[in-house]
Amino acid sequence: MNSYIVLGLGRFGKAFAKTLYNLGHDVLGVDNNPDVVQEMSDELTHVITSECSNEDFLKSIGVSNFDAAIVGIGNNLQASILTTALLKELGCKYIISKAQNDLHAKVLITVGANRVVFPERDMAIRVANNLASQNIIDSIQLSGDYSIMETNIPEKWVGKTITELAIRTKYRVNILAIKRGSELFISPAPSSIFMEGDIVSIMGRDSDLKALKVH
Amino acid sequence: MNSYIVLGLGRFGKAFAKTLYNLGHDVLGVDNNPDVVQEMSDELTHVITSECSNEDFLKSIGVSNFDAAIVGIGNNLQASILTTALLKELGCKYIISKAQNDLHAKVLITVGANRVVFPERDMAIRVANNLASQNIIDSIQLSGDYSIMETNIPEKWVGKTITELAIRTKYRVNILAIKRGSELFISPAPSSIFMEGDIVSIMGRDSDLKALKVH
Ligand SMILES: Nc1ncnc2c1ncn2[C@@H]1O[C@H](COP(=O)(O)OP(=O)(O)OP(=O)(O)O)[C@@H](O)[C@H]1O
Ligand SMILES: Nc1ncnc2c1ncn2[C@@H]1O[C@H](COP(=O)(O)OP(=O)(O)OP(=O)(O)O)[C@@H](O)[C@H]1O
Repeated sequence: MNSYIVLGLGRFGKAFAKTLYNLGHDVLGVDNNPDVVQEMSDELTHVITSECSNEDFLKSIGVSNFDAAIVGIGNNLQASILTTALLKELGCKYIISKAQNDLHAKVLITVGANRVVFPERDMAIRVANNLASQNIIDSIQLSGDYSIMETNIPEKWVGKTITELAIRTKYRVNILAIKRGSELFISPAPSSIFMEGDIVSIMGRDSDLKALKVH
Repeated sequence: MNSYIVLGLGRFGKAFAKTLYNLGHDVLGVDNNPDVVQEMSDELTHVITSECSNEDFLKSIGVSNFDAAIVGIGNNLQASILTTALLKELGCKYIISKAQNDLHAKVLITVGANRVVFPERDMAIRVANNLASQNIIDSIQLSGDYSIMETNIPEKWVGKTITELAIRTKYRVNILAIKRGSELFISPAPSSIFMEGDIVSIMGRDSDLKALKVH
């Protein structure tokens, strides 16, 4: 069981705090709006009403004792940046900050955020792509250097089965789906035969995906 | 090439509109804040300054001619709901609305939204889960009734290879990764032998994933 502090309980901060709490961790929530604090008082381990960018306040709660701090202050860029900087200065181990835009994100990282997130922008991009194009898979967040790519199949795959081509062994990629015209075959059987014009959605290391494209 | 209208150009609406525009579609942006309109004026096909929930205005732009409308008004629940309702009434084909919370979402759907999105909440849940637990894959949005599940392997898989078990053919699921202690094998080779305690990340139809769990 870890312990976290969430500063700023807007839509993002609130959901973040509740998720961590429901996973069984200790969560301290902070917000300068007493109504927000009141509403969240039974939903977290502890909720405090305070200005987040106040150095004395942050010192008094021992921010270096938390496993991570989440800065969910969105519209007040100054408070968001100042809070992040103070957390870093006071020895906070890991800081995630919500960013308004790229410039704000750059500054947050400069002053010590370990990770910045763009919830509105990222979901908008994903939903917009899904709406306007025929992607097999909306989006995927994979660890490290793995990703998913959609590509036309190499000519020499036409007429052969997945098993025959020994794709996983030879190319070290995983075929997630085959798109054939307007039809979609997710998790195709190994006996599936590729046809001219097929598009595949494959997952693998970036280097292996690149190698496949030039075949 | 489609044509879209985005009402409310906050962080979400702005990113949505730009994504559609950059995909080559016609995008009309609307916001009642002239500074926002000014800032976006070269980024979309056309940007107008107007109150979005105004019926005469919506009538004048012929909302039924757009392929879809996106309501990116967040904090003003009344305007968000009214705009969505008017779009529906005036024959808009497809409406996506940003929701503040579950109750707001229910109302939006009742008045005609085809889809509601919770950017802040959804990303918070995803990042929080990623932070506080050891998920192999952050999250994945798949079409229809496919999903990804992490589960302990059935006892009878221990000591056998993926090929031997004919997993894709027999269970109709795709093994995306094997988690062994703190090690992670993404896109494992078909010759991989399962060991006691292994956790697998598998993708398949919800019904097939369920069937696997009870084995
Ligand atoms: N300086 C501050 N000190 C403490 N709390 C703050 C401070 N600034 C903002 N907050 C709180 O943080 C929360 C989020 O702030 P705000 O609404 O400005 O951002 P937002 O990005 O629109 O949030 P979200 O999109 O997550 O709803 C609010 O509940 C607000 O009261
Ligand atoms: N009734 C309205 N008519 C036109 N534009 C509006 C209306 N209400 C809000 N807007 C605009 O919509 C945009 C988003 O509104 P708001 O900032 O309240 O929501 P938000 O959910 O915090 O946005 P985001 O999180 O996407 O930044 C703003 O640019 C605002 O000027």
